[in-house]
Amino acid sequence: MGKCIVVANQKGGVGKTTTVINVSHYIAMQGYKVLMVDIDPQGNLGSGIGIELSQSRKGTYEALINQEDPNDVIIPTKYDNLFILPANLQLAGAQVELLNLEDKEKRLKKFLDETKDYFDFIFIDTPPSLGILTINGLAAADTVLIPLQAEFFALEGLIQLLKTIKAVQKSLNTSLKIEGLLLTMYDIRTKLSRDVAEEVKKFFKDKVYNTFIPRNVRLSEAPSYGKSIFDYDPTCPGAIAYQKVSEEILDDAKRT
Amino acid sequence: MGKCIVVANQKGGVGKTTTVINVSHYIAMQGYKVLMVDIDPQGNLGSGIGIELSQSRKGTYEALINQEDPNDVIIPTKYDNLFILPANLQLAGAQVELLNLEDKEKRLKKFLDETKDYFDFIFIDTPPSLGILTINGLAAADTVLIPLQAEFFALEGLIQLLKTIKAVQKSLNTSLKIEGLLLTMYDIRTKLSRDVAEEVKKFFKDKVYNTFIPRNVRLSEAPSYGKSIFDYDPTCPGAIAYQKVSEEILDDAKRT
Ligand SMILES: Nc1ncnc2c1ncn2[C@@H]1O[C@H](COP(=O)(O)OP(=O)(O)OP(=O)(O)O)[C@@H](O)[C@H]1O
Ligand SMILES: Nc1ncnc2c1ncn2[C@@H]1O[C@H](COP(=O)(O)OP(=O)(O)OP(=O)(O)O)[C@@H](O)[C@H]1O
Ligand SMILES: [Mg+2]
Ligand SMILES: [Mg+2]
Repeated sequence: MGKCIVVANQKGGVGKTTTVINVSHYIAMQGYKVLMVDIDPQGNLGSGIGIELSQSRKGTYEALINQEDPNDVIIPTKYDNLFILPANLQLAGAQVELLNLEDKEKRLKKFLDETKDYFDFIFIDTPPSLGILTINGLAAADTVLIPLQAEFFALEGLIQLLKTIKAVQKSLNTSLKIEGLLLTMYDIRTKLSRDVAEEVKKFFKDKVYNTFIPRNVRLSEAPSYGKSIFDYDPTCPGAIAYQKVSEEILDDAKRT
Repeated sequence: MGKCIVVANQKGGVGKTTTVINVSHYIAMQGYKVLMVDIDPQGNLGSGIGIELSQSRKGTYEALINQEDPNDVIIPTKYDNLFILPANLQLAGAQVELLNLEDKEKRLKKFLDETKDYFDFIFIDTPPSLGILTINGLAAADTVLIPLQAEFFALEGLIQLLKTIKAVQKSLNTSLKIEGLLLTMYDIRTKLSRDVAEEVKKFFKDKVYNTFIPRNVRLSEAPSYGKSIFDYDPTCPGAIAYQKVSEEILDDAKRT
């Protein structure tokens, strides 16, 4: 299949990394070869599954700046079928260095195109910004999955994100589509969550996943043990929800 | 007093904006003249008190790039004594434009120095990154207040933030001090919150505020009405906590 999905939202802390870790692992557990790409200098994607942010290990920086051989930078994780292109400390510098390169928005696409015969799915985790790193993610992907925290500031940021996606569709990636909008950190006790959900569904009816990810402390505990939720607590509400979303994503991938 | 406090943490969604709005308003309610500075292109600071992110209004972009007269960009808010230098849509472009300017890290400092006779307190809200905008905030401030979500990823990011603060202290702002670490979104039901709090207190004993901000949905509802928590629900746990923290900040300011 070789489907590449970028998980993006410039609002901070909406569950991008948590979504990439858990959806990727679930899909890997079904037997698919999955690559997770960390294009966020914070390096939470790796540390969330026990791979420390490092200065000495090659990673996304080398992939972008040196166009490194994928075999020299992609590493396996502790989970079968699940691989990662980890961030490293140098990646923070890439944001400036990239601006001087000719094909600056397409460096990640160039790198990932060499891996698409091997991986069934590629998930790209992005930083909370609409800068050159996120643009590389949007330019490289087939679709963009938007995690949306069911709160006011996150809803506000959606407009800016959609403008950016449109701009990328026009000039860098005409085939980029929206994979879906995923409501995250949904608090079933609050009216605010419901109001935000209704607002989003008004504009994006069939694009919003039926499943929403509830606020569930197990999801924030799991990374402190370097585990996905399916390893840490496979029966908790967060795991059930991420399983359902992953199955929706698999169904969508099979249909296209 | 003219004390300038930058609120910074490159981890997304840890409560930077929520802290600036509520601490600023509380201090303004005590009769002090307070300026809030939005150096985050997302513009949540303004929108959280009902000032829409605009393309036509002058704001932080003009202050940084054109060194605009403060009288032409700072605006009053609906609350007495509380003023704002709002972000605008152009600010996203500033991140690149600034890199070409000579004194690129000190543009905000230059602008704010002209206002320090008028304001008793200046609070700077920063984006979730350690880029040139946040650096401007760190270079302009007397102290840095670090909101710290009581969860794993946020704790990880602290190390990188402290390195950046050290670097700024060395080369750009030798008098920069840490105002304090504020635990936010603390969930009193979870062991995770307690574990993170203990970890932080081990390293920063006297720097961690006694008050922590509990997870309280009223704090996330207030901005959707364009209100501070003291306007929206002054007796809820979130308001009580922000009141106590603001009083700690006032005490610290009086002692120095
Ligand atoms: N459904 C959930 N319930 C409870 N906690 C969650 C949930 N999803 C994520 N978290 C926690 O919330 C915090 C923010 O999530 P996460 O880091 O995945 O967001 P992000 O969008 O990747 O943030 P950033 O913008 O900084 O990259 C983390 O501490 C995470 O463990
Ligand atoms: N103590 C709290 N309890 C409940 N919700 C909160 C609390 N503090 C902040 N929030 C909500 O959590 C979300 C993130 O908070 P906020 O936007 O202030 O963080 P931030 O650090 O400024 O994020 P960013 O990195 O994107 O600028 C917002 O929707 C906000 O309304
Ligand atoms: Mg993340
Ligand atoms: Mg903010």
